[in-house]
Amino acid sequence: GAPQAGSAEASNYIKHVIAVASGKGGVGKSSVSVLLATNLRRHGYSVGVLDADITGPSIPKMLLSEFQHPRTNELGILPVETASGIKLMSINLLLEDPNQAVIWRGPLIAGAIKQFWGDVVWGELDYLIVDVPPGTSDASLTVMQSLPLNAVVLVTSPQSLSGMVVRKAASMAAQLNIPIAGIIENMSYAQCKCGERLEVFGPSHAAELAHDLDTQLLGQLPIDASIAALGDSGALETYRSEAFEALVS
Amino acid sequence: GAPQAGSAEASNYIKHVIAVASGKGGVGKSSVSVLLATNLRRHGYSVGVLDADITGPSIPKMLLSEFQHPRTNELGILPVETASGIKLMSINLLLEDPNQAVIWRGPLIAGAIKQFWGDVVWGELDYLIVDVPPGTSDASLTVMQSLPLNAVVLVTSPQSLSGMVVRKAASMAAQLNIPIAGIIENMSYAQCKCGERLEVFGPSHAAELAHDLDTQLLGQLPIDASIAALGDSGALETYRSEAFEALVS
Ligand SMILES: Nc1ncnc2c1ncn2[C@@H]1O[C@H](COP(=O)(O)OP(=O)(O)O)[C@@H](O)[C@H]1O
Ligand SMILES: Nc1ncnc2c1ncn2[C@@H]1O[C@H](COP(=O)(O)OP(=O)(O)O)[C@@H](O)[C@H]1O
Ligand SMILES: [Zn+2]
Repeated sequence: GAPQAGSAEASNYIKHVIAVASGKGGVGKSSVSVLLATNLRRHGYSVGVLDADITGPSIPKMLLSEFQHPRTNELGILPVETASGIKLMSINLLLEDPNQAVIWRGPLIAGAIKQFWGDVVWGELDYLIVDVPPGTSDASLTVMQSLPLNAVVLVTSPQSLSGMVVRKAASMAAQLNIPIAGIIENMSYAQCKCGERLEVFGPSHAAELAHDLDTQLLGQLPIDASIAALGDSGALETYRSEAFEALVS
Repeated sequence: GAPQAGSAEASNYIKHVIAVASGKGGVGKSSVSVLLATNLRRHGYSVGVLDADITGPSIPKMLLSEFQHPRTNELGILPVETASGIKLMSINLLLEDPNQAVIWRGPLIAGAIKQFWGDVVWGELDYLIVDVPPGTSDASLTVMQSLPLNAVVLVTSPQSLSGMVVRKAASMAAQLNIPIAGIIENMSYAQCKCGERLEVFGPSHAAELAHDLDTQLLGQLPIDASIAALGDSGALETYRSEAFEALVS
């Protein structure tokens, strides 16, 4: 029969719930959420990804080579498993048409997120990575208020606008009493085969930003066409690079 | 006394009105509008820029080192002149607070754009470059319907999403019977000092896109930190680069 609402929660045990947020769209937050989860998984941790970025279906597209409809068991909704064993749940996986745009209203968002928390059979996880909507909109606030978050990771880029708005995201996290685990600067530089690092979006101010926000710079990822290409083909889990391996988890 | 509505129009003579549009925000459309205007101006043409991108005050910020409030004469509103003699008009220059966000509704947009056309003393211009709102929203449609456009230039980037959505913008132009003067691919590559061109966002499909849209590829601009830096300091007119000089006007 239909699973009892919230019954999965009683049998879940999630050690660390980490939100991944940004000051604005387009800095690569969803890509970085996937890479962070992948990095943790490669270190042997049990990892889940909760796609709460209602602005689009990018997480399932980046992690799955083909659409999979989640099944249920007597406890609740079973997350879809990726090739490397990451457990994934996204609204877009529950829809008939995964590309369908969903019109979200505040109370609907909170309800859906709480259902992801209570009704999804996550089991035991070391880390649950939560991709939240970009920026500091009502949607991002609602998502971050609807889950018991242990910390947030902020994704930024060297562009001056990204630097300005990420501080708003940090301020939002502070107001919600969520500690900032660190900053990841994406599209930080381009690596030339000659060994040169090109600061294509200008010099990085990420170290200074981390210092101002009283947190650490977890890592800097290069602008790399294969991140985009692997994301587009649902194989972002297979991404490898020195900068990526160095990403402190 | 107050200028007669539409009186400027009778004494204006604008040879080519060129809209600059994009499939989505963030591809650098406003920056490219400025660079296109600058390039034409350096070739000796008389050039105006009509900032109709109601989503933000980027054009005045990129072209002026300090905010200037337009004056009026007996014919209408006088455009602000940039350092190289480009005539500029933007809603943001008319506001008390240039950083104020304006809430736009359809009829308001059409009215404001028509006023820019009819009440601004452009004088004689070879080219009027019109920066339209990004993407194919109601706002971009309204702006493009409110002006007598001779052609549109489409700005894209190598990212797969940009390629997909720019075709929607091309389709919108076609439906409005506006010829596509050409495509400019921005952030096309990063130029290393060793001579290598890094395809940081993947391989370009711009030539193929231009062919599909039955138009020409006007040029490809590199991802270049000085474009961002000069834009931020209001000195984008001073940008120089080989790729930029080669930009066919
Ligand atoms: N480091 C990178 N190098 C190249 N492309 C990237 C990088 N990070 C993200 N992208 C690409 O940029 C686009 C936006 O990334 P996404 O993760 O969806 O951003 P956000 O979630 O912040 O809106 C996607 O096409 C993605 O593949
Ligand atoms: N070729 C480029 N290289 C580096 N930065 C760029 C380039 N073109 C635009 N930018 C930067 O990217 C950001 C977005 O550009 P903008 O022109 O405002 O885009 P749009 O009008 O499409 O939203 C700005 O900070 C701008 O300075
Ligand atoms: Zn090199």
